[in-house]
Amino acid sequence: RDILSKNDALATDNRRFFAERKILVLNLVSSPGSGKTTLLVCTLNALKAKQTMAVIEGDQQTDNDAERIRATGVPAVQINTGKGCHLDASMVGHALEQVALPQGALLFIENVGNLVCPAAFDLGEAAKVVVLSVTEGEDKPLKYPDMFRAARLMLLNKCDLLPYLNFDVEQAINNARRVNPDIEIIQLSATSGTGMDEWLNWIDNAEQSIA
Amino acid sequence: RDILSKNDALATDNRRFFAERKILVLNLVSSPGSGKTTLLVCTLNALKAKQTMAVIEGDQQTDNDAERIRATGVPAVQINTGKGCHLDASMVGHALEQVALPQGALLFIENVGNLVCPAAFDLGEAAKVVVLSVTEGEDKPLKYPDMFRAARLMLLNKCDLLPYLNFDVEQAINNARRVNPDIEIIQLSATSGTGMDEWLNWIDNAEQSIA
Ligand SMILES: Nc1nc2c(ncn2[C@@H]2O[C@H](COP(=O)(O)OP(=O)(O)OP(=O)(O)O)[C@@H](O)[C@H]2O)c(=O)[nH]1
Ligand SMILES: Nc1nc2c(ncn2[C@@H]2O[C@H](COP(=O)(O)OP(=O)(O)OP(=O)(O)O)[C@@H](O)[C@H]2O)c(=O)[nH]1
Ligand SMILES: [Mg+2]
Ligand SMILES: [Mg+2]
Ligand SMILES: [Zn+2]
Ligand SMILES: [Zn+2]
Repeated sequence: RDILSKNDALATDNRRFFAERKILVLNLVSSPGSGKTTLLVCTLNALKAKQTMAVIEGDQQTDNDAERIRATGVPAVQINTGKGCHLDASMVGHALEQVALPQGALLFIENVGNLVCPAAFDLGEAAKVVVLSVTEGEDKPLKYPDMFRAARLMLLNKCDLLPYLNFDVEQAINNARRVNPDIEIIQLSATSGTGMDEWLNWIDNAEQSIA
Repeated sequence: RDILSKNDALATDNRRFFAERKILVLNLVSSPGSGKTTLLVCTLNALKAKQTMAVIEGDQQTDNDAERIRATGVPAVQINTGKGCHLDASMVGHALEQVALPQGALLFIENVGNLVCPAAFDLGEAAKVVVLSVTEGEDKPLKYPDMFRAARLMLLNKCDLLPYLNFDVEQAINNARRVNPDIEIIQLSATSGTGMDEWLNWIDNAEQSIA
């Protein structure tokens, strides 16, 4: 498809821009409401004393998520996609003009809540991080395989709710490994803080690998 | 866009097919994991003694949801969309060839889990029913407004989890009404059964209106 090859060319430009400046870029993807923004706010508050960061937000409408990010003191650019259901490399390229990213910064991109189309659009990121909420069911990796195959890391979020759910963590992990044997998995809760250390450690390792 | 006008023409054909046979068709839409299939299974079990029904299932991959439907004894046709993120009128038209729908039957279409693109594709249904899970946050109607504007009814699902969440029901309802002042709203739980009577009653009224 012509759209994807055009997008890939722009993603390559973005990736070169990031590599020259040793900027780690993570593309957060999930269903709507899995907890991407809640997790980002928690992550930014934990890292902001020692790391320069910025966030690019993608949503059909509203500035809500960017406002939540800005409340932490970290700059955020909001992209509204209108009828569009995913961010693409061109949108991200334009957003880069609106944010100062010094050498060695950390950039998070929160994609539109959608487990389908964002899997196909490279933005120039180092890795896709898929957030799966335990409230969504164990079968999502099997039913939406492209996204779990495209992700390097799966964050199993909202684990604080496990006592109230009929959710089989092992089965969800097995399903993710079935579609992507290499996927890394961290269980956490963006509200209770469980597993946040492991996630922050993973980010740190990812930063070391591009330093 | 050419795609949508072609789709609308086929949707009109589907709608004529349904109207001639007085078949009520409901198109269930939501984020992945909001509880569409769980709700459908519960609904089919409640109605199957007195109503002829069928289900058309839409998913990127797997036959999982159709199998869950078939376990109730109600026939289901599974459409796998591959890279596609929504059902369209052509897919539904072909699926109709695989299912016997007598006069006065009730047909549910469970769309692909996605709050964006399915809003734009008319399948020939009488109404879109959007399922919003209380685990997804109150802001979804504002952030994904096209879907809530396109829906006649919003089912606020998983209300059994409210005691464990920080979810403001009034705010979610206000947000839905802000983007669609005419939307009807039913609070329910597909697992505990709360609100199911109201939902079954709503279906009954919808059937009467086309009888
Ligand atoms: N119990 C619990 N709730 C959570 C957790 N993380 C997020 N939430 C709640 O889940 C809802 C959605 O969270 P968001 O952070 O807005 O989700 P999102 O993925 O950014 O949503 P979109 O940007 O619309 O796709 C909110 O009500 C949050 O309070 C968690 O770890 N545990
Ligand atoms: N607590 C609670 N859990 C529910 C309820 N309805 C569904 N679930 C759970 O939510 C998860 C997803 O349910 P599904 O019915 O598969 O959701 P779906 O909308 O059909 O998912 P997709 O077809 O993949 O989009 C499962 O773990 C269900 O058990 C409910 O009312 N309350
Ligand atoms: Mg968000
Ligand atoms: Mg389902
Ligand atoms: Zn899409
Ligand atoms: Zn789409």
